[in-house]
Amino acid sequence: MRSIAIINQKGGVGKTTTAVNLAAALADFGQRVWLIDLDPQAHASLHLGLVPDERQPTVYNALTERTPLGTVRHHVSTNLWVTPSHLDLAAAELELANEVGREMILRDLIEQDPAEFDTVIIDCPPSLGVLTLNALTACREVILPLQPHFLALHGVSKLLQTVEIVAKRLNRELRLSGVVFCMCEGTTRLANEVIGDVEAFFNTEREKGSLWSDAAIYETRIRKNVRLAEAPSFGQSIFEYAPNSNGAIDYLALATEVMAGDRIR
Amino acid sequence: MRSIAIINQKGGVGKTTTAVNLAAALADFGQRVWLIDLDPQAHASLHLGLVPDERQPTVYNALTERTPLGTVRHHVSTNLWVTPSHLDLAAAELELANEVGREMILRDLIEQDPAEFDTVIIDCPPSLGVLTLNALTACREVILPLQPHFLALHGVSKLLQTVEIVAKRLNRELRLSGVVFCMCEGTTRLANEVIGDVEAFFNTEREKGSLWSDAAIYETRIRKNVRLAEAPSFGQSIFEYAPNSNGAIDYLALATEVMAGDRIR
Ligand SMILES: Nc1ncnc2c1ncn2[C@@H]1O[C@H](COP(=O)(O)OP(=O)(O)OP(=O)(O)O)[C@@H](O)[C@H]1O
Ligand SMILES: Nc1ncnc2c1ncn2[C@@H]1O[C@H](COP(=O)(O)OP(=O)(O)OP(=O)(O)O)[C@@H](O)[C@H]1O
Ligand SMILES: [Mg+2]
Ligand SMILES: [Mg+2]
Repeated sequence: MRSIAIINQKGGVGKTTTAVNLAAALADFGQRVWLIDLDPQAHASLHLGLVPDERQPTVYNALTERTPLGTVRHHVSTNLWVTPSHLDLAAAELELANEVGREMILRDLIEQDPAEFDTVIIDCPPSLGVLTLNALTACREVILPLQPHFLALHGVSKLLQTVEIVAKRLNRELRLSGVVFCMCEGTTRLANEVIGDVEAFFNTEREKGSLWSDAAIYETRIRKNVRLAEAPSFGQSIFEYAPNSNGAIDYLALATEVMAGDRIR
Repeated sequence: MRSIAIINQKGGVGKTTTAVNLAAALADFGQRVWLIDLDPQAHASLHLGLVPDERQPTVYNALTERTPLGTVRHHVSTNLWVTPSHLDLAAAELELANEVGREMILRDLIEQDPAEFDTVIIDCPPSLGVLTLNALTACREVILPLQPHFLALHGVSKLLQTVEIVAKRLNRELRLSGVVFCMCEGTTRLANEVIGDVEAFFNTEREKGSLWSDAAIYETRIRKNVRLAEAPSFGQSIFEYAPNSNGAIDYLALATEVMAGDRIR
């Protein structure tokens, strides 16, 4: 089973949009896909029509009360299952603060779950706290959505440091699979500069033989497309809402690259 | 002294861009303005050219070691002072978890600071944790940047609930001054729907005489403008970087509304 964490502590760069539409595209290709929403905002859940409800158990109950993940998983469409989040999850940072091995809870819950999936994808909140650490410890791969803006670039080195620490201390199998540029608007000078900086960074890292030496910058650029911002209000993936849009074309292309494990280098 | 917290737990909606450019516009109008960066990403600091440096004390030291704010304040341009942040601030959530009255630390530090300012503006991280609670307890006003997207709208009621709890329990003077729509791209159907929903929400709240009854939706819409995304890479506000751009025009208009305390309703 492939397991992919979608992370970036910078807010609003396209994490949820990527997690949901990549999961939906892989499901359309026939893979059995499980999407876990680890963001207290519960936007991935909402995006696929699951409205958080206090009475129903969510990933919050799994993390804090060890509710088996099988009881908090909903079949939303062919080949696609979702474990929803809830606002209460925001309290998990403090509730789990003193728990021994608090970063390993999700990993153990996934291991104990008997269901078979081809791919697990985890959407993370805009922070590097205990929830994101649980995703990084539970997964083998990381995909990093990046908006080609200066402020978005600034936090990447801190993000990679965190991935590196997790890989050394908590999860030796963790690898950065790739960086995907999201919300790309034409070819502004700014976007080209940022993309150039990121490419240069990975090229020097590659020579050092570091953890990122086989990381890719996906060739697919996700273009800005208002359909991607509209789809969540209908509780649908881009493929159900606007299958002929640029958004659908781009996320299909990304899914093809991710499936091939293709590297641009 | 006016004190304004810029908050929204949804990531990437324009909090930092609004905090920095509103502060710069008020400073250009002749007000003595103090911008406090309460986000561990330190993007407001970076936006004005202050590169976080381990050796220099920052707001992290103020919150966790009670370093007087006067020693962590830098004069960056005429009428504008900045208290920078640092990545270490991300640990504050856990470090302050068991501190009695942890939400009041910043309020007390500001009260003890003898310097005179016309306006204090606080940029917050994309969460409703202890850092944002400190800003809400220290300020009398809240400005809520909102991207006219479905996912961005979804969290507003939770945000208002948090403001309401702080106003009841920790800070009776706290009021929502207004909502400003940011990153507006023309007049898409989605944007009009979201703006319509927000206006309807505040109109019904107004009739109930709630905390939001004198909250405004600022008439100024901040248009999407690539100059706003470029300015941070030069360490400048939009007024220094591109004074004739739409970004500068829009943030000047917003500052005029904020100064007049003008209400649209
Ligand atoms: N390529 C795109 N074109 C247009 N809109 C997009 C695109 N990608 C994402 N969006 C919209 O931009 C906003 C931010 O995207 P999204 O919520 O996926 O980011 P995020 O990184 O998950 O945010 P957060 O940090 O709050 O979790 C959303 O309203 C989304 O619908
Ligand atoms: N009106 C605008 N036009 C174009 N780009 C913008 C605009 N406002 C903000 N940006 C850019 O969009 C990105 C998100 O904005 P910003 O960082 O201000 O949001 P934020 O809410 O502070 O994010 P975070 O949740 O990470 O703190 C930044 O790269 C910024 O430069
Ligand atoms: Mg998200
Ligand atoms: Mg910010």
